[in-house]
Amino acid sequence: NVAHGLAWAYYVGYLKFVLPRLKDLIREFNKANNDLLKCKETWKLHILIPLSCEIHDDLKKADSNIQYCKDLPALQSDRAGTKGRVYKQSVYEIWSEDKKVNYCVVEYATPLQSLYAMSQDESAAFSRQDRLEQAQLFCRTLGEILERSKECAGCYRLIVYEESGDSDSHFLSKEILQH
Amino acid sequence: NVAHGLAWAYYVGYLKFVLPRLKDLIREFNKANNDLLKCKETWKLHILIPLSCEIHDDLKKADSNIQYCKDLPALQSDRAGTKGRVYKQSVYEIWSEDKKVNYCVVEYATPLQSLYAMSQDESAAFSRQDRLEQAQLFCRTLGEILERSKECAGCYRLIVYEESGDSDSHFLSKEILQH
Ligand SMILES: Nc1nc(=O)c2ncn([C@@H]3O[C@@H]4COP(=O)(O)O[C@H]5[C@@H](O)[C@H](n6cnc7c(N)ncnc76)O[C@@H]5COP(=O)(O)O[C@@H]3[C@@H]4O)c2[nH]1
Repeated sequence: NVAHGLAWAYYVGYLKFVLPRLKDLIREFNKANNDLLKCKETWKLHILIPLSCEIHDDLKKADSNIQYCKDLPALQSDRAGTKGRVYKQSVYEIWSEDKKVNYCVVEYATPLQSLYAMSQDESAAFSRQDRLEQAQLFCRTLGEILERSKECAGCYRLIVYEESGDSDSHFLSKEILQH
Repeated sequence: NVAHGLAWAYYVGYLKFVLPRLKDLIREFNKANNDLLKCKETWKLHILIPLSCEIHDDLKKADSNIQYCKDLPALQSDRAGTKGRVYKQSVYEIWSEDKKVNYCVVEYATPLQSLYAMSQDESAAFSRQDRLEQAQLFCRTLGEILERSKECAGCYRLIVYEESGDSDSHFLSKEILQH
């Protein structure tokens, strides 16, 4: 199953490496940035999982109440022949409806972008129906892997959502703030 | 099928972006590095596909005749919420048995590392037999996707191999030089 493999690859190739180091990266970021990420409850990677697989490369395009702030310090690691492959996460300002700002480390689950691209390419033999089923399987599998992972405990937040037809243009910021 | 999804993710998330830009990166590298990569025939990403899925993060550990030289200039792109995600390839010196040196851009196909990790984790329900079948499927699917891709034509070389039991410690460098 496509999603099964993508969830495992996402864990072994990325989350297993990054999540255990996240709190230290945030600590280092705070020293250089006036303790911007104050609340320790938010010292997590907020992983956006839209079941539609519709991913925006720029979060501001998804919701104007989400604005890029800065990057966390990057991690580098030799990986499969690439010397010092770079892994970094971005910090965003999330504005609430009552004009308060929150900061958090957030990004989309990258494998969903692959599922989307597969459903667009005729040669992948992958329908929109397949894509929805696989997105749900991805979400379930990833959740199970992360729950079993001691080293990643408390370091992530999965934000799973289906966007309604008549989208509220600030749906995503509200969704993130709820979590 | 696990490998089907990994091959597609590898293409849409990486090769489709990097391969069409590779020749320009090499050109830029050559200007700053005395035309180290002279032969235009080698202006390709050499992608190592060991069917055993045994991947070394450091190529020198696979074969002491392969030594890290330098990195190509990095590419950056906003991706799924990560601002300016970094993509870079490494240039290696490959020494032949008669002490001549060649330079090339080479790396392992990272998704094979995910297949390997899955076969090690009991909860992935993925046997060594599955892994071999999926490695072959990965290779076949990736080959078909790349052949159909106009924008990637002439920019890559798949180096597929099965390592023999009594390994020649310079098997890999010879394999790369043959291609
Ligand atoms: N948000 C995010 N930031 C990252 O730095 C990152 N690195 C990996 N991933 C995601 O984890 C999973 C496992 O990664 P792996 O390296 O095995 O496969 C990767 C890898 O084989 C290749 N690839 C992607 N980026 C690079 C890169 N910079 N250098 C070499 N190979 C790369 O293409 C595959 C698909 O990549 P993505 O589709 O971007 O998502 C990956 C994937 O879902 C990331 N996700």
